Amino acid sequence: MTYIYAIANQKGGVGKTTTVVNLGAYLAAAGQRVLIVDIDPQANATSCLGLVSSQLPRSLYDVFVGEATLADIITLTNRIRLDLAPSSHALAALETEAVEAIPDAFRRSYLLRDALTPTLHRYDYVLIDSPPSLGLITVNALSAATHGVLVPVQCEYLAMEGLGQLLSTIERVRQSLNPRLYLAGLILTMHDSRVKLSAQVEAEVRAYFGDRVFRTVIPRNIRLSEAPSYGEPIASYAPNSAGAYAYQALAEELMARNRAA
Amino acid sequence: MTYIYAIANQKGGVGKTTTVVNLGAYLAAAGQRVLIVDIDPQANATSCLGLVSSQLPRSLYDVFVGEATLADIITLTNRIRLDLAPSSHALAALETEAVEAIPDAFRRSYLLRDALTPTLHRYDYVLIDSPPSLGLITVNALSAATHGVLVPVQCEYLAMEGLGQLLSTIERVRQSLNPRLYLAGLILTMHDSRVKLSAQVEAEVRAYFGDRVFRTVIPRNIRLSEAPSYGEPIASYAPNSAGAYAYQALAEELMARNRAA
Ligand SMILES: Nc1ncnc2c1ncn2[C@@H]1O[C@H](COP(=O)(O)OP(=O)(O)OP(=O)(O)O)[C@@H](O)[C@H]1O
Ligand SMILES: Nc1ncnc2c1ncn2[C@@H]1O[C@H](COP(=O)(O)OP(=O)(O)OP(=O)(O)O)[C@@H](O)[C@H]1O
Ligand SMILES: [Mg+2]
Ligand SMILES: [Mg+2]
Repeated sequence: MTYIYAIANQKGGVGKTTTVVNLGAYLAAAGQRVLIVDIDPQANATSCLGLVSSQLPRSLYDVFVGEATLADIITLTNRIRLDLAPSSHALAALETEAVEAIPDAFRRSYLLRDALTPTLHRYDYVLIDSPPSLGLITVNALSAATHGVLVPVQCEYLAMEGLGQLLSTIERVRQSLNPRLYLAGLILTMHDSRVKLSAQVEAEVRAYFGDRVFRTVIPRNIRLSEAPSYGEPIASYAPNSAGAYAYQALAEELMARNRAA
Repeated sequence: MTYIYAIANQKGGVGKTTTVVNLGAYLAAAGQRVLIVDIDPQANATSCLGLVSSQLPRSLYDVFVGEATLADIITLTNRIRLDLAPSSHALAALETEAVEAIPDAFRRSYLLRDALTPTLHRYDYVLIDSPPSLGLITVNALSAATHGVLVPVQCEYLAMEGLGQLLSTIERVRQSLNPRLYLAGLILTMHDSRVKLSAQVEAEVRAYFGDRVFRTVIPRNIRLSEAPSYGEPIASYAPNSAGAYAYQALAEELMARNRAA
């Protein structure tokens, strides 16, 4: 069984990339075979794993325009069982190019799902990092997810506001493109125990979403924002930090949920 | 003379909305007539100013589809000389709808510029808050700017990475849509003096961009993230906070630059 998750939230800077890279690294450390799919044109997940997107010969863009298969572009990272399908800045043009090149709205929404299918047998988990928007690229991520959407929610007021819009997009994609799509879980991020606002946001999100909110809360931890500049996940850069323990616990919690299901 | 600035950066969560709302409030407090234009479908600038986008009768979406003028939708805020052109979630569909409805790529890039022209005489400053992407909506913001782009740069590693992509988009828009477009300035945000990474990012950005970086640095300050939940800019919510002093100094610095020009 391969678990494919989309990690999405149109609010910017809430910890989508940080969650994909670090949750992925701890799932791999626990013995799972993991593929990280970076479909954000910023290519942040690619650089967080030590690769420079502009120096890679091919990326997901080439797969979407039919000039490569996913297997062609998959790159090894410096962690065992953790592979990457890299992004590139060229993906930014996909939105406009695809609307003109592929008139059928369904086909252009399934580009990622169709690309993933032949390689699924090689992986236990696929984590898709999406950009901060609800356009065609994120719709592709939502259409490809077999086990739902993981939503990082920053413990800030503005990050809560956008959840309604995200839920209605998930519902729209569930009805038209992916009947299996559901909200697999919310992950509270950048929680600062010294700050009242963090506790308020946590209380409100748990009150509204109940046990769809992971018990594990990711604290604000400077090591998490330093790690990308070394091109390593927190599991290698600072394995004894609060940020590392939190993402390790999150990986355990996700695997336990899936064993119980 | 009306100064129209686009506040843009495709990296999410770097302080675009916080800068538009608070810089705008201090420009208004200093006697300038200010219009905030919220073209982000998240409508965060709208809610930071105490308005609920879903309860407003019309928004920029109606202006772009030709069912209202900008003057019809401009809303007063609870601060004198600070008006708002509100956003709505409907704007999220503009990207796909406009490509199908307006085949001419130039016309659909000038929707905002053309909407602004009749009302410019009423304002000294227009600040445009854009979404975290480089698609049609942000291109509209860049095409409408008469005095350039203000780029908030969060003092984090990943936020620096995206600057190259932003600069090439600015150049592309300058050549094809808006010959006046240039990088008016970079604003360092969420600077934390206790954290080495902040000082490193500041040093690198100043070394690369020189005096295009504002001297004023916006510190990480919890009052700035609390203010949106009260629907007020920091100038009303916590006028004696470090965040308030910084945005006041930024407004002074921008006005001084414009007087000297
Ligand atoms: N728990 C944390 N503690 C401290 N810093 C964090 C934490 N999580 C993420 N960061 C930092 O905050 C910034 C935003 O995180 P990240 O880039 O992962 O968010 P994102 O949602 O992927 O952003 P975008 O919307 O641009 O894709 C980054 O600089 C990252 O290093
Ligand atoms: N200097 C600061 N100190 C502390 N918190 C801040 C500061 N500036 C912004 N914030 C908070 O950080 C979060 C991101 O800021 P903001 O929403 O303004 O960024 P943005 O670039 O507009 O995001 P998006 O890419 O989603 O549009 C918000 O919750 C905001 O309240
Ligand atoms: Mg990201
Ligand atoms: Mg914003």
